[in-house]
Amino acid sequence: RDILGKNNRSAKHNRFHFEEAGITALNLVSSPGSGKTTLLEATLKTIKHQQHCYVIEGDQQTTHDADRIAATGCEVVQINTGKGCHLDAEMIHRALHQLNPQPHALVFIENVGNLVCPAMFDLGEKARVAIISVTEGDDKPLKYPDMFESSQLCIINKIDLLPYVNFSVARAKAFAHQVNPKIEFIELSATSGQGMDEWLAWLNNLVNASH
Amino acid sequence: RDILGKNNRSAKHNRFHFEEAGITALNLVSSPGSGKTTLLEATLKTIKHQQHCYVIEGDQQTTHDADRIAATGCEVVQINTGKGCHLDAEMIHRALHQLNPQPHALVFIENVGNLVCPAMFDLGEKARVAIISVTEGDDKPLKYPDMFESSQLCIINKIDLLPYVNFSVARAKAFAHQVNPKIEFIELSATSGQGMDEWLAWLNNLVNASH
Ligand SMILES: Nc1nc2c(ncn2[C@@H]2O[C@H](COP(=O)(O)OP(=O)(O)OP(=O)(O)O)[C@@H](O)[C@H]2O)c(=O)[nH]1
Ligand SMILES: Nc1nc2c(ncn2[C@@H]2O[C@H](COP(=O)(O)OP(=O)(O)OP(=O)(O)O)[C@@H](O)[C@H]2O)c(=O)[nH]1
Ligand SMILES: [Mg+2]
Ligand SMILES: [Mg+2]
Ligand SMILES: [Zn+2]
Ligand SMILES: [Zn+2]
Repeated sequence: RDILGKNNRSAKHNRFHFEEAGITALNLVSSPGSGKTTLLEATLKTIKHQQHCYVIEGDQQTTHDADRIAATGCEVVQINTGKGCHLDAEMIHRALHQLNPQPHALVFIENVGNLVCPAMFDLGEKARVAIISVTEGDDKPLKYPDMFESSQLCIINKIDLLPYVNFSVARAKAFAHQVNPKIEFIELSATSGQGMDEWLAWLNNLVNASH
Repeated sequence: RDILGKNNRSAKHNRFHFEEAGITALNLVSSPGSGKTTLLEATLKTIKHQQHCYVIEGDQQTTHDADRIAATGCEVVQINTGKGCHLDAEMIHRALHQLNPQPHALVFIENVGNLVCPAMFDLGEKARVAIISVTEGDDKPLKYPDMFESSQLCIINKIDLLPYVNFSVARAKAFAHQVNPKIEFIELSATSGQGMDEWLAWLNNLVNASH
C-alpha cells in the first residue's frame, strides 16, 4: 500500500517549509497520559517570552489538550483524528497553513497517545521525542521498539513517583539502547519541575542548530 | 476496505467455538502499562485451583508478558504483531487451536497496549474490559471514546497511587458514562489487592452466565 510512500512525500514537503523558514518542529509521542500536555504547559510558561512557539495537538476526540495549551497564551490548532490512531504529514501540512508560524519559531506537535502507529508516520519533524512515564513499567522500549528506534530523545517523566513504583531507570535505558544505541535520555517531572533545565537546554541546542 | 467485515466473520466463528464449549473469553484492553499483566498474575494466582484458565498475550515484540503468565503455572500463547497495533480475530482463532482450551474454561486475551485501534476489532469475546490507571489522567474516556463505548467493564487500576496524582474517580466515571451509559466500574489495585474481591465476583458471574 502506498500510504507510507504518500506520507513520506508530504513529510518532505513539510520539512522543506520548516527548513526554509528556520523553524524547529518536534514530534512528541507517548502512551496516553504519559504527560505530553503537562510537559508542554510547563515548557511554554517558561520560554514564551524568549521563543515564539506554536502547538499542533492530535487526539481522537475533544479539544481538551488544545484548551490547556491556549490557556498558556500559545497559539494552537487541534486536529481530531476520529477513528484514526496517529497524525500524518498531510494533517500537519494543513495545520501549518492554518497557524502560519513565524520564521525561527518552535513548533511542537503533540501526537495521538499511542506507542505503536505514530512510529511509521514521518511528519517532517526535526526530532522525535518519546516520553515514557515511570508508572508504565520499564519494559516499554523492548515491547514497543519501533517508537524508540525512531526517536532521538527519550524523556523519562513523572520521576517524582519513583518512590511508589517498581520502575528501574537503568533497565529502561538499557532496553532503549538495545533498540536504538543513539537515543539520548532526560529524566524529569513535568509537575515538580525536576529536570526541566536539562530539557530546556536540549531544546535550546536544537533551535540554535536550525539557524 | 473489507478488513473489518472479514474480521467480524472470523470473530463470529470464534464466538461459535466459545459458546459451543461453554468457554468464557475476555478481551483486556488499555494503554501500555496500565496493569493488564499484573492484574492477570494476581487473578490467576487466586483462582487457578477453582477455574481452568488460559491466556492469549498480544504484543508488538517480546515474550515478556507470556513469561510472566507462564510463571503462574497457567497455559499461555504469545502473539507478536510486529508493526501491527492490535490483535484480530484470525490471530485469536489460530491461538485457540494451539491452546485447545477445555470446555467451561476461562480464556483471557491481553490485547496490545493501545487505546485506539483494538476498539474496532471484535475477537469473539464475551466481554471487553478496559483498564485505566489513575496515573494516566481522568480525561481518557472522552479523548479515546471508541474503546470505552465498546467495553462492558472499566477497571480503574493503581488506586494505591491516588494520594500522589490529581485523578478524580468521579470525573473519570462521569466521562465514561457520557460515552457509554451502561459501562460498569471496579476500582482496584492489582499490586495491593484492594478491590480484587469485586473483580473476582464479577468474573464469577460472567463465567456462571456462560453455562
Ligand atoms: N506525578 C506526576 N503526574 C504527572 C506528571 N506529568 C503529568 N502528570 C499527570 O499525568 C496525567 C496525564 O497527563 P497529560 O499531560 O494529560 O498526559 P498526555 O500524555 O498529554 O495524555 P494524552 O494527550 O491523553 O495522551 C495528568 O493527571 C497529569 O497531571 C509528572 O511529572 N508527575
Ligand atoms: N502502584 C501500582 N503499580 C501497578 C499496579 N498494577 C500494575 N502496576 C505497575 O505498572 C507497571 C506496568 O504493569 P503491567 O502489568 O506490565 O502493564 P500492562 O498493561 O500489562 O503493560 P503492556 O502489556 O505493556 O501494555 C509495572 O511496573 C507494574 O508493577 C497497581 O495496581 N499499583
Ligand atoms: Mg495530551
Ligand atoms: Mg502486559
Ligand atoms: Zn493503529
Ligand atoms: Zn476454528
